[in-house]
Amino acid sequence: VIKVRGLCKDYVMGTNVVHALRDVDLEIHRGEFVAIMGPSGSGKSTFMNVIGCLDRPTAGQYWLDGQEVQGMTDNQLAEVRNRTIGFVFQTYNLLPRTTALKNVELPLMYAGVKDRHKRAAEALERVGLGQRMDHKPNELSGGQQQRVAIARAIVNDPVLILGDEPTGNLDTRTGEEVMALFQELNRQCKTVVLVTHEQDIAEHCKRIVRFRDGRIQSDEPVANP
Amino acid sequence: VIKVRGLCKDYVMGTNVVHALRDVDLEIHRGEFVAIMGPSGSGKSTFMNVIGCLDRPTAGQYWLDGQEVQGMTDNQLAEVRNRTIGFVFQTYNLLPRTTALKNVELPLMYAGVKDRHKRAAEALERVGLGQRMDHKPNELSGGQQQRVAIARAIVNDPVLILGDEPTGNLDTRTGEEVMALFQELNRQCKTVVLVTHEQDIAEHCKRIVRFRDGRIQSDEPVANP
Ligand SMILES: Nc1ncnc2c1ncn2[C@@H]1O[C@H](COP(=O)(O)OP(=O)(O)OP(=O)(O)O)[C@@H](O)[C@H]1O
Ligand SMILES: Nc1ncnc2c1ncn2[C@@H]1O[C@H](COP(=O)(O)OP(=O)(O)OP(=O)(O)O)[C@@H](O)[C@H]1O
Ligand SMILES: [Mg+2]
Ligand SMILES: [Mg+2]
Repeated sequence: VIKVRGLCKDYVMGTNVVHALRDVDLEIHRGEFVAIMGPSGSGKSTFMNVIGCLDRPTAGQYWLDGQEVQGMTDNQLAEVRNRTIGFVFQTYNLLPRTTALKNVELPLMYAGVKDRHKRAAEALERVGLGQRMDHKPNELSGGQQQRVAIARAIVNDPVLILGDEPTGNLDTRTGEEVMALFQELNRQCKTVVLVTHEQDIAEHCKRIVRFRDGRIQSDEPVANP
Repeated sequence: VIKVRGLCKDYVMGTNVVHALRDVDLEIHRGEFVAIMGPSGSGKSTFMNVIGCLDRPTAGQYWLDGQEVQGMTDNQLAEVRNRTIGFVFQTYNLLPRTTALKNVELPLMYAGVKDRHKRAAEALERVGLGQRMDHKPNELSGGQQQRVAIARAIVNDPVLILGDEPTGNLDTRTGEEVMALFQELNRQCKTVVLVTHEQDIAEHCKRIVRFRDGRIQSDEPVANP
């Protein structure tokens, strides 16, 4: 469902160029459960933003579900993204003056789905926030905000779920509950790709891809997920 | 240096009250190195905001360095805070349209320190960001933003360092480097209090205080930090 060839991403800042991604080749098939690891600044979020159709590469090719993404207009990209991808941002990106429930309803509004309220409430229940639906982000703890972002990413039942450090602010037990949720979605044949820096979180996945300085350093199956 | 008795913090939302802290008693002596752990939503950040003089409790007493905080005006509180405390926020709280260097200089401007530029550059070098000083937060990775927040917290050489999940977005090796920095500061007799959800990060500290539902559930020394 994801195929990239020769992917490059440069950030040009004045006379300085940061090569965030250098010639990345990767294939992820439908139903896989992949962890992306690597040092801080190695290009993980940049890679997730490209495969999540939130940013365009400087060079290289990307096929999402067999369709080449380069040729799409921004509107087509947004439409594909809303329909097929659920994205959990490293910094949550919740609307600050909006309740948790309304934040989770947002993807359903774009998709024109009818029973938004009920489906958003169910998604929040699934991440353990049934008691916090009417809180705004600044009335929630860091880990609770993170879980609202996860609920928003799964509410539209996307075929591809991308999570950038989705357990970064969760204690071990809540992190386990969230990983159980991702494992359940993967059993339903959703493709799940998570960035994490925690080895025991990565070992809930089936494959670990390690980045270093903008390149893929290794790509190994997990022995016993 | 930190003493709290009967500390309570309630959030009132319409007809609903969230008891974020319930009757917390705790003492932390100068030069201690304490980890605060506990489930998501258990009151860790609320506690850190109170002892960091960023928020006032609903009830109870707090002595910072022997001085009772209740009696202080907002201005006195801000002055004590800028002079004695370095705070690493769970969500970094960097100024978005300002470079990393200028963000780190900020506490030095409040304190009226002269050679701000040099000291801010040194603090950024210490967290491994010497090459990223002129990047703005949106031009930095999640873990790099987190490290700018750490540099800003230590640049004014505070006697008390409070970090709320300071390694939440850092890979293992960068996380180790940051913990080595905190251990070094603690060897220089700074008091360090860190919230973390990672057991191996907590074991770099000398004492683990666990929160649950707004109360302290346990308070144990670490066997071999
Ligand atoms: N401004 C607020 N208004 C209402 N409720 C709040 C507010 N801030 C926090 N809370 C609630 O108080 C409780 C404690 O929050 P706190 O941020 O201290 O938790 P935490 O232990 O830091 O959690 P995490 O590990 O997820 O960061 C949470 O249940 C949260 O929903
Ligand atoms: N908008 C930008 N402008 C300039 N440089 C950027 C920008 N965004 C990212 N970078 C740089 O590109 C590199 C890769 O960033 P990226 O966010 O992908 O790293 P990461 O692996 O997600 O790191 P972390 O684990 O810390 O989140 C970093 O060195 C960063 O400084
Ligand atoms: Mg990142
Ligand atoms: Mg918190």
